[in-house]
Amino acid sequence: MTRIVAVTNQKGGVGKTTTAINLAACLAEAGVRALLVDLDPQANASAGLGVRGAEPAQSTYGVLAGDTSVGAVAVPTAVPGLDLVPACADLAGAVAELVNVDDGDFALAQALAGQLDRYQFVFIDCPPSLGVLTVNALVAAREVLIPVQAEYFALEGLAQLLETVALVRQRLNPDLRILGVLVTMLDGRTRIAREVTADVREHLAAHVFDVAVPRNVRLAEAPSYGLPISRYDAGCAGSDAYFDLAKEVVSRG
Amino acid sequence: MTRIVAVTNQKGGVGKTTTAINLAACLAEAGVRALLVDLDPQANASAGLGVRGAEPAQSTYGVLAGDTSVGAVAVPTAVPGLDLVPACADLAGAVAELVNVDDGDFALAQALAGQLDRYQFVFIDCPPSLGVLTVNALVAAREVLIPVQAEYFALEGLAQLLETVALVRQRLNPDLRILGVLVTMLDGRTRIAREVTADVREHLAAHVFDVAVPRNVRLAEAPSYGLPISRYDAGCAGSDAYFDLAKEVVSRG
Ligand SMILES: Nc1ncnc2c1ncn2[C@@H]1O[C@H](COP(=O)(O)OP(=O)(O)OP(=O)(O)O)[C@@H](O)[C@H]1O
Ligand SMILES: Nc1ncnc2c1ncn2[C@@H]1O[C@H](COP(=O)(O)OP(=O)(O)OP(=O)(O)O)[C@@H](O)[C@H]1O
Ligand SMILES: [Mg+2]
Ligand SMILES: [Mg+2]
Repeated sequence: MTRIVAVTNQKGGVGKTTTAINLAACLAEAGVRALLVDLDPQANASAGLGVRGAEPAQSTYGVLAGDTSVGAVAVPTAVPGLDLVPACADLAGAVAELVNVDDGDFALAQALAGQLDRYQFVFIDCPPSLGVLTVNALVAAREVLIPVQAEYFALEGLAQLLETVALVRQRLNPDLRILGVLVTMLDGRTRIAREVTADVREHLAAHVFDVAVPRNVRLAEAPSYGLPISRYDAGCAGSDAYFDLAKEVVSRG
Repeated sequence: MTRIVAVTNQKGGVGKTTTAINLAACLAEAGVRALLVDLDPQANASAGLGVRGAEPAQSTYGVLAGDTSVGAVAVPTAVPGLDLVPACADLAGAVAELVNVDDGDFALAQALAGQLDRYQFVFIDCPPSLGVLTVNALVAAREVLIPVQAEYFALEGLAQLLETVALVRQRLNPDLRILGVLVTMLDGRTRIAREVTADVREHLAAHVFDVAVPRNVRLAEAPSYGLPISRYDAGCAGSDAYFDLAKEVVSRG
């Protein structure tokens, strides 16, 4: 059964896109067939894999609107075995449309149904909000991966997010479970990072992945070359962390 | 005339809240009467100034709904001269309500009209999206301050944001002008930061503030004490940068 993972946190800039790209890539490097669905109108996951300027009909927008299928729009990436459904800015327009239809929360789930046999893993990169696009991802997914930056503001929003996940499980998607909470951009030298990490591990215990992703400038450089870290600098600390994460994700299957 | 500044960028985690809090605080420390309006359902600007758990009726939500006024809900902060209109999570619910009314884009402008005589500056902290809350801020404001992180993804969204600002000026608010673009979290040692900063200065030239805010852990620590940087560590590089920014903002009046 295809594992469908929503990568989400309404707090901005916590490493959702970086995690979605590099986790999917590390799994593909290990021979797993993976798909990355870019559900953010900013289209950072698309740009980070070198795919720019997708036409609405050839993007997640077209898939959500029911005009086209995953099979027709998924494109290959720099990593054999990793495909991408690119986003475009028009996706922001989909929000107004989905809010006004009856089962607007199910658009992505319906669009993905029966389309995923070729993939063992699907990752959905979400925008920084708890709006209709993120709800669509939580309805279509069976698992949720929550990146958390080891900083004060990032901790604030966690309770709101976990509440939203619980609501979606109750009302829309009973299969939804938390795959894990990932501490990102960890600078172990700072007191605030150590305090927040300890807080997260205390409150969320078993959910928190053993691996934490260190702050590593190579992860910030890679997307400007359209490459995941495994193809940009496979020996760096950032790459090691995402390979370790891939192993933990597989073991939590 | 009260200067109303929307602090916005749909890219997440670029320093919108940190800039809104500390710029408003530095102006207030210099004797300017300032108001900070928290328009983000995450309510980070509120928590960062030590204000938590505001009731919907005593928050930006109540003001947008027309149930109450700025004068009735604005609370003092750790800095004399700086007031805050706190946010609450219910603000996310306002989005669905505002989208469906005719002049939903003007709710904040109407709510602020005639309420601001006591203030020389009003700053509006926006969520990481280009949705109805951010449009409300752009309609209510006369100026836009755009924080940009010196990283690749942050550059991507700038064109989309400038387009949105131009659209709002054309259709909803002819007075809207760009106050400036602020480079944030600058780690001058990294190549990507130097490249992105050079790019931003080349494309946006006169808009870019002379001052850039360095990456400085004290800025990340201060909100966990409910204090702006001027009250947490007035001697640090982060504080110096925001005092310099305050001077530049005043000179661009
Ligand atoms: N471990 C890391 N070390 C250094 N930089 C990182 C790391 N992870 C992410 N970054 C950088 O930090 C910034 C924010 O990361 P990213 O864009 O992945 O977050 P996001 O949660 O997807 O943001 P948004 O909320 O806008 O969607 C990016 O510029 C990215 O390159
Ligand atoms: N100059 C800086 N140096 C170090 N840390 C910073 C700096 N500016 C902001 N931060 C930290 O970086 C994180 C992101 O900043 P902030 O929350 O202000 O961004 P934002 O754009 O408001 O995010 P969102 O998109 O979620 O609203 C926070 O944890 C903040 O404390
Ligand atoms: Mg992202
Ligand atoms: Mg913010």
